[in-house]
Parts: sequence; structure tokens; C-alpha cells
Amino acid sequence: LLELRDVIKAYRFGGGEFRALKGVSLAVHEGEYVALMGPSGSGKSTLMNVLGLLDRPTEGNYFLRGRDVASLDERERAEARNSYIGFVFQAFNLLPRLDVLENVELPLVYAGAPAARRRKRAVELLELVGLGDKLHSLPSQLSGGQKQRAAIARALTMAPALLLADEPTGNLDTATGDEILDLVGELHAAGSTIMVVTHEPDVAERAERTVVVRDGVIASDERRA
Amino acid sequence: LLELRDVIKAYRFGGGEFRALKGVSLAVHEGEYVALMGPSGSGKSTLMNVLGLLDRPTEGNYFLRGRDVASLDERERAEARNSYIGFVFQAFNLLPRLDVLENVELPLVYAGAPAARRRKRAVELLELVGLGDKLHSLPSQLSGGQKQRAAIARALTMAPALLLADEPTGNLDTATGDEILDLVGELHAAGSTIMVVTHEPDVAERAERTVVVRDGVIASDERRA
Ligand SMILES: Nc1ncnc2c1ncn2[C@@H]1O[C@H](COP(=O)(O)OP(=O)(O)OP(=O)(O)O)[C@@H](O)[C@H]1O
Ligand SMILES: Nc1ncnc2c1ncn2[C@@H]1O[C@H](COP(=O)(O)OP(=O)(O)OP(=O)(O)O)[C@@H](O)[C@H]1O
Ligand SMILES: [Mg+2]
Ligand SMILES: [Mg+2]
Repeated sequence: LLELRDVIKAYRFGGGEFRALKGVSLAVHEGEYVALMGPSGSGKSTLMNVLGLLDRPTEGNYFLRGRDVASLDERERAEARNSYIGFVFQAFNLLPRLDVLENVELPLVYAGAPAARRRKRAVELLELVGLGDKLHSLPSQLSGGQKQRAAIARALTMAPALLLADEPTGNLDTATGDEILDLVGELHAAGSTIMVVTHEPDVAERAERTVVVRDGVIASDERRA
Repeated sequence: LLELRDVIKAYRFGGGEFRALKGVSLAVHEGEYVALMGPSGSGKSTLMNVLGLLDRPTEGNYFLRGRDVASLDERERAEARNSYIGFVFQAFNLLPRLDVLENVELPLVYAGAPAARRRKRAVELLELVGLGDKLHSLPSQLSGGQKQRAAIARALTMAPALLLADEPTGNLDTATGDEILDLVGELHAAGSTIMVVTHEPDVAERAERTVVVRDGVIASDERRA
């Protein structure tokens, strides 16, 4: 489904350049469930942003469904992001002036889904993540873990073929986190490809493959026996 | 050191009222190390905000060092917050236009510390949390866990008598998280009172007492044998 070849991501600022990714090569097949781990600051979110078409490699290539993303124009990139990629951000990125329901409906709005169907789907997901009583709350009225769950519900609305989740249970107690991971497991069972950044071994256990990043490179890549 | 008596915290909005704390009573002695756990949305951050003088109870009383905080004026509240309370926010709350070093120096600036001493102390803490190479980065240039560590360093600059940390290791890998908890342990050994909100049993293990919050009330309060 996706392949990174010798990807470098450098940030330029002030007097110099900082390389967050220093030559990453990675291939993920359709339907795989991959956990991405590694120390704080090692490049995991940067890698996820490249995979999710939110950022471009400085050098190297990213092939998504066989096409080099460098050849896609802005409209094609946006279409890919909206139609088959679901992204859960480490900092949630909910829109502050929309209520929870409107935030979660957003991907369906972009997809042109009819209002009644869109609402039904969004409400269904919000109930699955335990936010059925917060539909009309604003993000500022939510706890940290509630914002995280709203971000997860938003990413799941389109049942995306590729789910990229950046530390989706970091602000959740174990029981709530398990419920979320069960939902991710159902999406996986339906055929989706899953990549989850996590610091917790229990969360990584649910994946069939663990990739460890360290200082901008892939340090290990192991499949579960 | 601190005592909550029948504290209620209600948020009013739209058509009604939501009670995040529904009658909480809690006493913490000087030098105690308390872990605060409970499901997402149960009221932990709300409780921490009341303890840290960032929010006021709707009903009930909060006695800090024997004084009812309702009797303190705004200047006295600010002084207490700046002089002996260190707060690590669940969402970090770094100031976006200040670099990491300036962010961490802020409590020392409020305390009127001389510039050279303030810089030395801030740099020392940033090196202890592994951000020695990020002194002049802006928060937007940091990873999630790096922002978290900057927020921790800022809370520790004044070696506060009361440290309130809201999920301080949620975005950190185990090794980095352990280093941070070791620093907290040193502050505790020096006599400070520590309250840490956490979802992780390993983190709670370091405390001598665990308080569990559920749906706005204290469900259990146990001391380690
Ligand atoms: N400004 C507000 N207006 C309305 N409700 C609020 C507001 N702030 C918080 N709440 C509600 O209060 C409850 C408790 O929130 P709090 O942030 O204390 O939870 P928490 O235990 O810290 O959760 P988490 O583990 O997810 O961080 C939640 O249901 C939340 O939606
Ligand atoms: N805009 C930027 N400018 C400069 N450096 C940046 C920028 N964005 C990220 N970095 C740096 O790139 C490195 C990797 O960041 P990234 O967010 O990918 O780490 P991470 O593995 O997700 O960490 P964490 O586990 O703490 O979330 C960090 O050292 C960070 O400071
Ligand atoms: Mg990250
Ligand atoms: Mg909270």
C-alpha cells in the first residue's frame, strides 16, 4: 500500500538545518497492523505526517498505492487525505469553534455525504467512543481524554483504508483505551491498514509488526511470531 | 498542607449545569506523594485546577496552608501560585512566542531572580530533562514529548513545595518517563509535596498513596502498605 524510500525530512531555521528523518525506508502492505515506537523526539510524528500527506519529504520518495506522491498536485493530495486516510493527531487538532458533533462530521462533509446520513454516522461513532453525552460541547469544554476520543471518532467516520494514529491512547485510562483499540481492531478486521504510534508495550501488542525509530532512522522492524 | 472539604465544581452553559466535582473531600499532608487516577472525564484535571488555584470551587472550601483560599485576593493567589506551586498542565501550555529557555525561565522572572542565576537554573533543568540542545527552539518546533518535558522543567525551576503534575509522562517513552519521575522523586526526597495525575499503574507505583476519582467523587483512597 505504501513505501518510503530513503526519505529525509529536514527543517531549516535560523543558522542551520535539523534532520528529523535521516534516510528512512519502509514498506507496508495492505491490511497490515503496524506499531511505531521509539524515544521522544526520534521522528515518529514526522514520519506519520509524511505518510499522511501532511508534509513532504525533503529527499527520497514516498509511493502511495504505487504512485509517487511528489507527482500529485495539491488537489489530488487533499482528495487522498479526505477519501481514504484517517489521521489521529498527537495534539488532537479539533476545530475550536465547532462542537464535537460538527468536528466529527467534517470528513463526511468533505466527502459530500448527505446530512442525515452524516449525522447518523457521526453520532454512532461518538457513542462508540463514549462521548454520546457531549455532542454539542465545544472542545474547550472537554477533558484531555475526551478530546482525544473525539479526534479518534473523526478519523474513523470514513472507515479509512489507511488509519494513521499518533499516540491515540496517551490520555486515556486503560479501560477506555482498550475500548478504543477494540474499535481500531474492528477496522483492521474489515481490511484496513493500521499504523499506530505508541509508547506503551500493551498497545504495541495488538499490532502484528513493530517498527522502532531512533534518532531519525529505523532501528528495528520485527514481525510478531 | 492542603484540604478540600465538600468541594463542588459546576460549569454553567447553554441550558444547564454540569458538575465536574460533586462533593470532594481530601486532605494531603506536607511531604506526601499522591497519585490521582480515574477514568477519562472523571474530574482529575478539574480537581488539580482547584488545588493549583487556577480555578475556584463552586461550593465547599479549600484550605491551603491553613488558609481558606476564598479569603485570598487575586494578588495573594498569584503570589501563592508563583512562589510555591509548580504546575505541569495536561496540554503543556507553553507560550508560543517564547523559546524553550524563556518559557522555562518564566517562574524565575516572576520571582525576581537575577538574570544570570535564572539562566543557569533553567539551563540546568533543561539538560536534566534532555532538552539541552533545544534551548532556542520555539514550542512549535518540538515533538509532543519534548513540549511535555519543557513544561515539566518549567514547573521544577522554583523547586516548588507543592508540585501538581497532570499526566506528566503521557507523551513519553518509558525510559524518558522514568528519568522525569526520578527528578520528581528527588524533589519529593527534598521535602516537597507531590500530586501526579496518571493513567499508568507504573507511575502510580512511585507514590505512597493512590486516590481514585470516578464521576466527580473520590471512589477510593489507599496508602501503600
Ligand atoms: N469548561 C467546561 N464546561 C463544561 N464542562 C466541562 C468544562 N471543563 C471540563 N468539563 C467537563 O468536566 C468533566 C471532567 O473534566 P476533567 O478535565 O477534570 O476530566 P479528567 O479526569 O481530567 O479526564 P482526562 O483523564 O480525560 O484528562 C468532563 O466531563 C468535562 O467534559
Ligand atoms: N518545525 C520544526 N522545526 C525544527 N525541528 C522540528 C520541527 N518539527 C519537529 N522538529 C524536531 O524533529 C524531531 C522529531 O520530532 P517528532 O515530532 O517527529 O518526534 P516524535 O518521535 O514524534 O516524539 P514524541 O514521542 O515526543 O512525540 C524533534 O527533535 C523535533 O524537535
Ligand atoms: Mg510525536
Ligand atoms: Mg485531565
